[in-house]
Amino acid sequence: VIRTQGLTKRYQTGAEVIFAVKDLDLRVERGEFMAIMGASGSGKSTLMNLIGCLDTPTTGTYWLNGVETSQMSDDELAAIRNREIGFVFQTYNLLPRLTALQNVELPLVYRGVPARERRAVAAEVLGHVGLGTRIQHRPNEMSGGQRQRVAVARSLVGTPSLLLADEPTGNLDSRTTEDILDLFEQLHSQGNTIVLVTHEPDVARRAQRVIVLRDGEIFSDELND
Amino acid sequence: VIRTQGLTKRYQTGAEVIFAVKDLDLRVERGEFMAIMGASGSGKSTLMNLIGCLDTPTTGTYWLNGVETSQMSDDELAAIRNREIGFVFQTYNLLPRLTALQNVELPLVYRGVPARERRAVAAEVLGHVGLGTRIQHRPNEMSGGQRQRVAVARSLVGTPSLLLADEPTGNLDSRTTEDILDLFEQLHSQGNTIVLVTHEPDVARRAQRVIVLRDGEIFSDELND
Ligand SMILES: Nc1ncnc2c1ncn2[C@@H]1O[C@H](COP(=O)(O)OP(=O)(O)OP(=O)(O)O)[C@@H](O)[C@H]1O
Ligand SMILES: Nc1ncnc2c1ncn2[C@@H]1O[C@H](COP(=O)(O)OP(=O)(O)OP(=O)(O)O)[C@@H](O)[C@H]1O
Ligand SMILES: [Mg+2]
Ligand SMILES: [Mg+2]
Repeated sequence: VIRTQGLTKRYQTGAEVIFAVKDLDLRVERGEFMAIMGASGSGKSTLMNLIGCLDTPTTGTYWLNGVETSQMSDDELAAIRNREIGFVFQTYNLLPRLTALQNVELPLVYRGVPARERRAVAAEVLGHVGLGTRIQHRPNEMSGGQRQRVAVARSLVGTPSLLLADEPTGNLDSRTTEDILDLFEQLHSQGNTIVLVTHEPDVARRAQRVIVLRDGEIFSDELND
Repeated sequence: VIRTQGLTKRYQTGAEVIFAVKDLDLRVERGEFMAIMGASGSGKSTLMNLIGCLDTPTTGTYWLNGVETSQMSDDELAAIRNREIGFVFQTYNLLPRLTALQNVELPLVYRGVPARERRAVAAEVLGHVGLGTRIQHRPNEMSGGQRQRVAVARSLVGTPSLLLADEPTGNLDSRTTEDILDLFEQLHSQGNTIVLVTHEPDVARRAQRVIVLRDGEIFSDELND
């Protein structure tokens, strides 16, 4: 479902050039569960943003579902993001004025799902991440890990065919981490594709395949046993 | 240096009452290195904020350096926070319009340290966290882990006698985690007190003592071997 060739993201700050992603070739098939690891600053979030069409590469080519993304209109890109891709951002990106429920239902608002239905689904998914009793709370009335879980719930509510999760368990205790990974595996068992960034080896072990980035390039690409 | 008795933080949201911290008694002696663990939502950040005088308890008593904090003026509290306590916030709290250097030098600005001196010290500490080449970058030009390290650098720049670090390594790879923990141990070896929240058992193991919170109360309090 994902194919990149020579994918590069370059930043120029004054005289200095930084390659966040550098000439990267990658294929991810439908139904794969892949983890991305690598040192801080090695390019993981940048790659995730490029895969999710939240950013554009400086050079290189990216095909999503066989269509070259640079040929897509803004409306087409927005449609794909809204309908097919679930995101868990490293910084959560929750809207501070909205309750947990309103944050989680947002992807369904964009799809035009009727209010009653979308609120029921959003409440159900919040229950799955252990926040069923907190649906009316705003992010600033929650702990760090609770906010992270709202972000995870929002990524799952539309049952995306591609889930991009950037460090979805960094602020979670091990029990809650297990619960989240069980949800991801459930989504995967339904035939969906999962790409997960993590610093935790135990979390990476749950994936089928692990790539390690270094300085914007793929350093290793191996299957888990 | 820290003593609490019956410390409680209660939130009331509509008809619902949440005890973030509940009737908690705690002593931390000068020169201790203590880790706090516990499930998401168990009260760790709330306790940290209370210890650091960034929040006030609903009920209960807190003595810092033998002085009851409720008897301190705002100026006295601000002076203690600025001069003696280093904070690493779970959400980093970097100022987005300032460069890494300007963020890190901020505690020294508040102390009236002259510009040239404070910039030299800030650059040095950024070097210690592996960001010596990024001092002019703003937070949005950095990865998640790089921002976390700027936050750590800012907490250390004033060589605080009490360091409160709320999940300082959650977004860091293991190598960078080791580097940060080495810095904390160095500060500890100089006689300073460290209180560290973490979800990572390996990180908690580096402390001398580990308390585990559950529903706002201390569930266990043990020394590491
Ligand atoms: N402003 C607030 N209003 C209502 N409830 C709050 C508020 N701040 C925190 N809480 C609640 O208090 C409890 C403790 O929060 P706290 O942030 O201390 O947890 P934590 O142990 O740091 O969790 P995490 O590991 O997820 O960061 C949580 O249930 C949280 O939702
Ligand atoms: N807007 C930007 N301007 C300049 N440099 C940037 C920008 N965004 C990211 N970078 C740099 O690109 C590199 C890769 O960043 P990225 O966020 O992809 O790293 P990461 O692997 O996700 O790291 P972490 O584990 O710390 O989250 C880093 O060196 C980062 O500082
Ligand atoms: Mg990242
Ligand atoms: Mg917390």
